[in-house]
Amino acid sequence: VIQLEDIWKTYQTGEVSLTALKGIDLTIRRGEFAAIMGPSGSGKSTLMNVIGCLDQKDQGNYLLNGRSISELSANELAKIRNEEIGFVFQSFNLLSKLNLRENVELPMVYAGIGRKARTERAMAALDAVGLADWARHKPNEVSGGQKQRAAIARAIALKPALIMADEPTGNLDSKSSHEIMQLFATLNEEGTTILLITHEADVAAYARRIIRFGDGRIVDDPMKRGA
Amino acid sequence: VIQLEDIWKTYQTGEVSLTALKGIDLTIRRGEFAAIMGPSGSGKSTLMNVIGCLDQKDQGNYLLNGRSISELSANELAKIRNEEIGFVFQSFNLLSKLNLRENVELPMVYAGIGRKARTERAMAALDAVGLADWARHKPNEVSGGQKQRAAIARAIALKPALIMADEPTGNLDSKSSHEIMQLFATLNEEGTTILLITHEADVAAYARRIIRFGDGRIVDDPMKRGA
Ligand SMILES: Nc1ncnc2c1ncn2[C@@H]1O[C@H](COP(=O)(O)OP(=O)(O)OP(=O)(O)O)[C@@H](O)[C@H]1O
Ligand SMILES: Nc1ncnc2c1ncn2[C@@H]1O[C@H](COP(=O)(O)OP(=O)(O)OP(=O)(O)O)[C@@H](O)[C@H]1O
Ligand SMILES: [Mg+2]
Ligand SMILES: [Mg+2]
Repeated sequence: VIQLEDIWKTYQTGEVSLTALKGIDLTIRRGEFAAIMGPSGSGKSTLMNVIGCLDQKDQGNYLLNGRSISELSANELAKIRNEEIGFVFQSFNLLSKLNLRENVELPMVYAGIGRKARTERAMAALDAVGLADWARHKPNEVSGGQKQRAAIARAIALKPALIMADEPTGNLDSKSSHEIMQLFATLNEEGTTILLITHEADVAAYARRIIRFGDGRIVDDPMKRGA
Repeated sequence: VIQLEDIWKTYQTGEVSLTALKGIDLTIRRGEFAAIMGPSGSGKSTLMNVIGCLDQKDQGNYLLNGRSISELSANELAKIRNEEIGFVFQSFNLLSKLNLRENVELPMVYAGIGRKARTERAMAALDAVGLADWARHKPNEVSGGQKQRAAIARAIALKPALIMADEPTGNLDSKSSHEIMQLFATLNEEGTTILLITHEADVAAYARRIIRFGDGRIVDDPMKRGA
């Protein structure tokens, strides 16, 4: 369960400061399937980075499974980031010197999982996204959509409790997009919490809750409308 | 005018060989606005790289403005790549050490354009994609959709005769996507030839011709149907 209360974040670039998150209140319950939509530059990825413990908020409370993340040690945070949350980055973030299988295995290496188990899970994840035959290719030897699918495979291989996917179908044709969304729907039925950012309405349609973002704020949230 | 006759290309990865283009016949006339659609991994970016002289075909003829590109010197090829063709890459390819304005100016630096003219044109291009206020930000200090728009600005700043855009709206919300497509439509009215790869049907709708790709071949081309 994710609980954000009055979250603010400002970026400083030279003398320019830009407030990317302006008082975000958001609750995500276990097993939810939510999509975040909003204009380019409105703060969606920034919000994901704060939730995923990849970047720090300036102000406000963030409770993860009931515990304030400011109480967690650096080790506890790292463990959560790596084992509890599977992250599909908007720009994939694959390592160019490793092949696709090694890239998919990376979070499992950090989690201390043994080599045989890692390879089995990595190949299963690559197979789930249609990339089993490209396991030994490097990122610069595969297509844009294949890189995107490899990033998805890496996020799901460890079977994390929460998957955060930032524009996971931006480089995929509609058939591949639906295959990926079917995969997320199946994981969600098995109990995985899914939070995704997308600008495509038919991708957002797989979610049960669509949260709309605008200029650093949540401008619509079905869970908040009656309030 | 682009004329491709029986173009073949195979990638070798270790002992694995994959034929990405299997006998492509394609003609693009001056002033055309064409879109290429097809599944992930079907060879679209590979085709763009061959047309843009960024990668070599293994077999077949490629005539650019009536001249076979195998007759062109390395210098002539470089000049065409840099000044005649504006390329929006699927993975943007912005340089992380330069700010957005410097990134947009880069093709103009190679073309020998003076500093004052470059800066004017770069700021006009950034303004056209809504990024004038981010000119001094570096790529890692802007959002995914902003990076994509900076890559588009760089492709149009030199006013090239041909623009090739590989998934130019993959990271953009629908409002920004339509603004970018309006921009391309305007450039096309002014005489620029536009060839874009997209998997989004409402982006392809701006083109006058939709070429469908599948497994390394053209599987539908309105210009070829009567034949
Ligand atoms: N440098 C390379 N070395 C080996 N194989 C490659 C290389 N680049 C691409 N491929 C393979 O060639 C095929 C076509 O790739 P290409 O990038 O042209 O596809 P695409 O149609 O652009 O796909 P997408 O829609 O996913 O971007 C894919 O199967 C890919 O794995
Ligand atoms: N590291 C940074 N330094 C300075 N400003 C930043 C940084 N990262 C993002 N920004 C700015 O913060 C704002 C929000 O960025 P964010 O990446 O969260 O947007 P987004 O909603 O994900 O956009 P997109 O849909 O284009 O991916 C943007 O205006 C962006 O320029
Ligand atoms: Mg983003
Ligand atoms: Mg591609």
